[in-house]
Amino acid sequence: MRTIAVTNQKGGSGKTTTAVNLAAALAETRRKVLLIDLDPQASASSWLGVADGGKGLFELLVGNGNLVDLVYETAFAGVSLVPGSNWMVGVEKAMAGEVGAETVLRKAIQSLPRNRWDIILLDCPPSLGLMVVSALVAAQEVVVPVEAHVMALSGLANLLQTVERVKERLNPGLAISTILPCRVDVRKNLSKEVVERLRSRFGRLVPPTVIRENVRLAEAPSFEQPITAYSPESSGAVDYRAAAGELLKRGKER
Amino acid sequence: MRTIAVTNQKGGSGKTTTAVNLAAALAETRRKVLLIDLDPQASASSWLGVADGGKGLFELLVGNGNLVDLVYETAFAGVSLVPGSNWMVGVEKAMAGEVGAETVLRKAIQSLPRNRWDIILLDCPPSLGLMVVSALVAAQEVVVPVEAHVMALSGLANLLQTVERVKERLNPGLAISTILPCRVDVRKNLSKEVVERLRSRFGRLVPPTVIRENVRLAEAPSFEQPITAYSPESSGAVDYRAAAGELLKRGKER
Ligand SMILES: Nc1ncnc2c1ncn2[C@@H]1O[C@H](COP(=O)(O)OP(=O)(O)OP(=O)(O)O)[C@@H](O)[C@H]1O
Ligand SMILES: Nc1ncnc2c1ncn2[C@@H]1O[C@H](COP(=O)(O)OP(=O)(O)OP(=O)(O)O)[C@@H](O)[C@H]1O
Ligand SMILES: [Mg+2]
Ligand SMILES: [Mg+2]
Repeated sequence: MRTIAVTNQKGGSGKTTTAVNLAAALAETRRKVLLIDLDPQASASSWLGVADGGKGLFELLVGNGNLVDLVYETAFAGVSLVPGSNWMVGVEKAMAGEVGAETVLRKAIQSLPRNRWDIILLDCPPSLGLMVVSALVAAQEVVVPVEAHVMALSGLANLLQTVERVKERLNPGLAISTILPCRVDVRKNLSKEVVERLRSRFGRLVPPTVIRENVRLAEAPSFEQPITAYSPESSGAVDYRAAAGELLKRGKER
Repeated sequence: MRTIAVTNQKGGSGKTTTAVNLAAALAETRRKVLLIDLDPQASASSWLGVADGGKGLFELLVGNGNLVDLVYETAFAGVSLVPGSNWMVGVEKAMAGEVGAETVLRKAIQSLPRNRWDIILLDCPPSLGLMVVSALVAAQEVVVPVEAHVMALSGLANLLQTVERVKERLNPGLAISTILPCRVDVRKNLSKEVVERLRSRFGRLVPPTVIRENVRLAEAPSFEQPITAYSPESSGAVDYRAAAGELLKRGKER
């Protein structure tokens, strides 16, 4: 059971679009995927048809309840969901000063039935706070979606530092597996330059195929369908299937 | 001296691009503008050439120091900056449980010399936490940049509720002056549909001109120049000048 954190503190970098569509593309390969929505804004949850996730995940993260009881089976075969909700805004406050608050999620994930899911994806909010640190403590791998724009680059150092710190102090098995360029506009030099900079800085962490800008990906949420259901022939679907394939390959290598 | 909060908890909605380029466009009309960067990711500050804002704003927000001592004069006439920095991540924790923490910024702004600036713009992080509430308490007006995409719409109710609550309990003079559609791609139906939905929901809060997608706006940060300096003929510059003009008009009506 691989646990993968999808994270980048920069807003709008493509985290949710990546988490939802990777989940669907992986499910197409007959893997069973559990998506856990750690963002109080819960956009992954709405996308998968759960507009109000309720108090469950909040309760769990402050110490009560079982993760398996919070699982929804979505309309998409192989994609299960633990939804987020606005309640989660209160977790950081409720757990302020609580020893080991950042380990609660890991414990909950480790208590899941061993064979029910192959991959767990954690969709993170745009910050480096308790939700994100909890995801990094619980995961073995990190996928970092990066919008192919300049402003996206300056925060990466901070993110890498946070990953390093979690690795040193709380989770020695943690590693970044993928730096995923998103919203790449192949006609724009800026886009290509940013992807080049990412490749030269991160080498093979950047997969051969990137995620291109595709309006179908932006439309899909209002139809509450991942791209593989909404527009299976679109470049968005093609790119996320390629990204899923790459993720599976890298998983084998670890 | 008008104080304007530029806020939207959705990541990547165009807050920083709007704050920096409105500041520059307003300065072109000979107004004196002070931009205060309330985001620990400090992208507005890097854009205006201050990569490391230091501990000043953190210290101020936990109760020490004078705002006027933290002001940088940027390379752009009429645009002053109080930079953000990663130190500000610690403000919420340091002020947890502190009575009236959300009023510290307002007090600091009110202590500024009365005639040195005409407009104060507050660039906010993608959240509804202490920095954003402090901005809403300090401001008279709110500008809400909204990316012309579906996922941008669901968080608006939450934001409006927060504005209402601040208005009722802490700042009766607060009002949303502008809902600003950003990154509008005129060739995409999705973009046009989202703008239409915003117009039907918010009426004249949505200005006649919107901010179109323009790669020059995405390139400008790496040149550390607002769009008005980097590419004065671009649609990005045209649109932000129009938005600035609209903001000035609405200011007169209040
Ligand atoms: N490849 C793409 N093509 C077109 N639009 C995209 C693409 N990827 C993401 N988007 C759009 O960009 C916006 C931001 O994407 P998304 O919400 O997935 O980012 P995020 O990192 O999860 O944001 P947040 O920081 O708010 O959680 C959304 O409106 C989404 O529909
Ligand atoms: N009109 C536009 N045309 C092209 N690119 C744009 C436009 N507006 C914003 N961008 C780009 O979109 C991305 C997000 O914009 P920006 O950083 O201003 O949003 P934000 O709301 O401040 O994000 P955050 O939530 O992280 O603070 C940036 O890479 C920016 O360069
Ligand atoms: Mg998201
Ligand atoms: Mg910003």
